[in-house]
Amino acid sequence: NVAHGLAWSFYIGYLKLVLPVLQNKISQYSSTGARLSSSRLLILLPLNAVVPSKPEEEDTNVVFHENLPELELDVAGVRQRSYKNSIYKITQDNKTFSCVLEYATPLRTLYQMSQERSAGFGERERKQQVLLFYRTLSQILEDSLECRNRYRLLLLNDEHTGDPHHLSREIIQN
Amino acid sequence: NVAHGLAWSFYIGYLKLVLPVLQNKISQYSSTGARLSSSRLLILLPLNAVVPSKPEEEDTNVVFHENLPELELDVAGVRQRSYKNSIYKITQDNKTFSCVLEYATPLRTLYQMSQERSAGFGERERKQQVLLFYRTLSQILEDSLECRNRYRLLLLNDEHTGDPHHLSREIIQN
Ligand SMILES: Nc1nc(=O)c2ncn([C@@H]3O[C@@H]4COP(=O)(O)O[C@H]5[C@@H](O)[C@H](n6cnc7c(N)ncnc76)O[C@@H]5COP(=O)(O)O[C@@H]3[C@@H]4O)c2[nH]1
Repeated sequence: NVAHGLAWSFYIGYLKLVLPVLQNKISQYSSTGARLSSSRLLILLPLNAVVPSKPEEEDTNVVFHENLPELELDVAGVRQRSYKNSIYKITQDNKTFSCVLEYATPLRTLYQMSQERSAGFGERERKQQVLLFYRTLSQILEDSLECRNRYRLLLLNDEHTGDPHHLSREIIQN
Repeated sequence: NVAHGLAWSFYIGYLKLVLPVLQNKISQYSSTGARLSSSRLLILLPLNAVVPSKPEEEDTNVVFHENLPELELDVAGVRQRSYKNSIYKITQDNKTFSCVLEYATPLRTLYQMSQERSAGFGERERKQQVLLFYRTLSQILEDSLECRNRYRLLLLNDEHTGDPHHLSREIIQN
């Protein structure tokens, strides 16, 4: 049950650290005059676990704008380990929506594990593991006082091949 | 089998990215005149999964020196995500040993999961999970061409209470 552990790891090692201070980072950023459409961290969860390094690769209507001020913490011997989040502008027809977004990094691990024979699970289990990751993470975050209302999980169906603007549509419509 | 997934995550999301370029980072650093006793990343694995934020908290003979130049990559929508490693000077009697070291961060997740009832495992399984993490990670790294000879795993016994310099001794003697 790899996905169960990865969901807990994502919470304990990342979301629990970053979400409580996200609003502060956004206020520091907004003081430069820019405004976000949402102050929640939008976490993208592609069902097929295919995680691009940049969302522009998925949909040209999702464009990097700039990074928030970074968070630096001493963690496990690494001094001033840096945690960064990126702001994107999403356009659809005439609307523009700006927010902090990223893919759920542990899905990258699920994908690569399914490609390594020695890791013990294959492509067939991968979708099940993504769903288990999503359900476990949802439950953890709902019960977390520090994280409540500071995030949005967006599960992305992979049955939309041919629609080059599926991602931006999903982000804006939901 | 949480530890199995965490070992793969540590490899896929971190060691596979950082270890192949570590020698470059060390050469950039050494050009400032300083020399390291070892160019391998020393990864500390405490059996009890207790991971301090700074090794000085464990042993005052392990002292932070400075960070290596950081590695920046676009990962899963986070632009220029930063990967840093810290150089420590370890002293024992008259010897000084300097190297890049850190604790295996996923052990922090194992520890905190064992404290959360809803995570599904307790203190008794924790030591077993640390050993499974160590065995799985050793196997993955031995089979990895990109990582071979660029790391050293140091399993730390927790039965040394009373010896304030157990950590430095373990690092230098091994
Ligand atoms: N988007 C994003 N930005 C981050 O800064 C970040 N930091 C962690 N994570 C994800 O949260 C979870 C918990 O992190 P942890 O540090 O315990 O494990 C990490 C950690 O042990 C190690 N690692 C990754 N990045 C670093 C780093 N910069 N320094 C040291 N260790 C690192 O490799 C594991 C897997 O990393 P990712 O596969 O990137 O995903 C992690 C993981 O799913 C992040 N996710």
